[in-house]
Amino acid sequence: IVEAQGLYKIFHLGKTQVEALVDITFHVEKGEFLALVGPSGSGKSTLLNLIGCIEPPTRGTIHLDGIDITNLDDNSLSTIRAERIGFVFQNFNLLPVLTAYENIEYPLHIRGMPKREREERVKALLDAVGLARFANHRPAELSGGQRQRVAIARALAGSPSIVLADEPTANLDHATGREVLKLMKGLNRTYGTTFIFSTHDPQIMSFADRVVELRDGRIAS
Amino acid sequence: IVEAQGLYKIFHLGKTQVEALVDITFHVEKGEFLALVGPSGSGKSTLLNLIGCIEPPTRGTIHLDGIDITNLDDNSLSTIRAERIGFVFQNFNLLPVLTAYENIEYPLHIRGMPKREREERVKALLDAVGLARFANHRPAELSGGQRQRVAIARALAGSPSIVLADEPTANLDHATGREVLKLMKGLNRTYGTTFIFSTHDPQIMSFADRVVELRDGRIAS
Ligand SMILES: Nc1ncnc2c1ncn2[C@@H]1O[C@H](COP(=O)(O)OP(=O)(O)OP(=O)(O)O)[C@@H](O)[C@H]1O
Ligand SMILES: Nc1ncnc2c1ncn2[C@@H]1O[C@H](COP(=O)(O)OP(=O)(O)OP(=O)(O)O)[C@@H](O)[C@H]1O
Ligand SMILES: [Mg+2]
Ligand SMILES: [Mg+2]
Repeated sequence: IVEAQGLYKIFHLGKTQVEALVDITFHVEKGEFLALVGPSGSGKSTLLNLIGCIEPPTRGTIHLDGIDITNLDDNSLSTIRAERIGFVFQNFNLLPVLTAYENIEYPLHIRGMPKREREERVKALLDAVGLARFANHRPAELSGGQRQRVAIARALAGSPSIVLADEPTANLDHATGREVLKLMKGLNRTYGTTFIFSTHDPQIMSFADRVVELRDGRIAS
Repeated sequence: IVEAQGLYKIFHLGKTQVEALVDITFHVEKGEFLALVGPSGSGKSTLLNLIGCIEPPTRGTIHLDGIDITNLDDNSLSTIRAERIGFVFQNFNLLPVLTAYENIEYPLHIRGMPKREREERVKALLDAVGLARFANHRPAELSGGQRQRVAIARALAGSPSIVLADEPTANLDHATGREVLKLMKGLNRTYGTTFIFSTHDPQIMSFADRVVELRDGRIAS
């Protein structure tokens, strides 16, 4: 479902350049539950952003679901994202004016899901992440870990074929983090949703079928 | 250095109320290295915000460095914060238009530290958190863990008497997290700086002299 060949991502900063990803060749099978690990600054978020059509590569090619996304224009990229990818950002990135409920409902609303079906789905997701009682809190009225869980529920809402989650449990206590991973793995086993998540936590890594390690922008394993 | 008696923090949300902190009585000695732990939503960030003069309590009293901060006006509170407290927020909260260097320099600039002395101090701090080469990156040009480390360096810059750090290692790999804790503990042992940090990581907890546990807004241990 993901095919990356010789990917490079180079950021330019004044006269210097940062080689965030170097010669990444990387394959993910449909239905895999994959952990991306590596030290701070090793390129995990950058790789997830490239797979998630958020940033274009500097060199190399990348295919998602059989589509060559390397040189697509912004409109096509955002369509692909909206239809196929669920994304959890490292800083959660919820809409501050919407409640937890509305943030999770938003992707379903965009897809034209009927109201009663949306309501059922959002409530099921709030339950699954343990936030039923916090449905009408806005992000500023939630703890860090609660916001992270809303972001996860939102990424899962539209039943995307691939979920990219950037450190989805960084702000969660261990028990809640395990609950989230079980939820994600359950969806993977039941519906075949592909998951790629980055983490620094060995306990969370242990849920993965496969672990890919990055170091200084290269694949280390 | 911190004296909390019968502290309550109640948030009102429409008709419902959230009891984020309930009857907290809590003492921290000068020079302690204390970890605050507990499940997601248990009140850690709220307690740190109260100690850090960011939010007023709903009931109860709180003294910081011998000063009763319970009912102070906003101006007095922000003066106390600027002079005595170094704060690392759960979402880092760096100034996006400033570079890493300038973000760390900012509190020293405000205090009127002379330029050459500032330069020495900022460089030493960038080194200490492993970001010497990233001095002129802006937050958007840094990884999540790198931003967190800039926030830590900034909190330590003005040599405050108390540092409050909300999950300072949540976005760091274990090796980098340990480096940060050793830096913090070194300052604590050398200069007597009081540290109160929240964490979900047992490895990070183990650096603390004392661990205070919150559960549902109450002290559990
Ligand atoms: N402005 C607010 N309005 C309403 N409720 C709030 C507000 N801020 C926090 N809360 C609630 O208060 C409780 C405690 O929040 P707090 O952020 O202190 O938790 P925490 O222990 O830091 O959790 P985490 O580990 O997830 O960061 C949570 O249930 C949260 O939903
Ligand atoms: N817009 C940018 N401009 C310049 N450099 C950047 C930019 N974005 C990221 N970088 C650099 O690219 C490298 C990889 O960043 P990335 O965010 O992918 O790391 P990461 O593995 O997610 O780290 P962490 O675990 O700390 O989140 C870092 O050294 C970072 O400073
Ligand atoms: Mg990252
Ligand atoms: Mg918190």
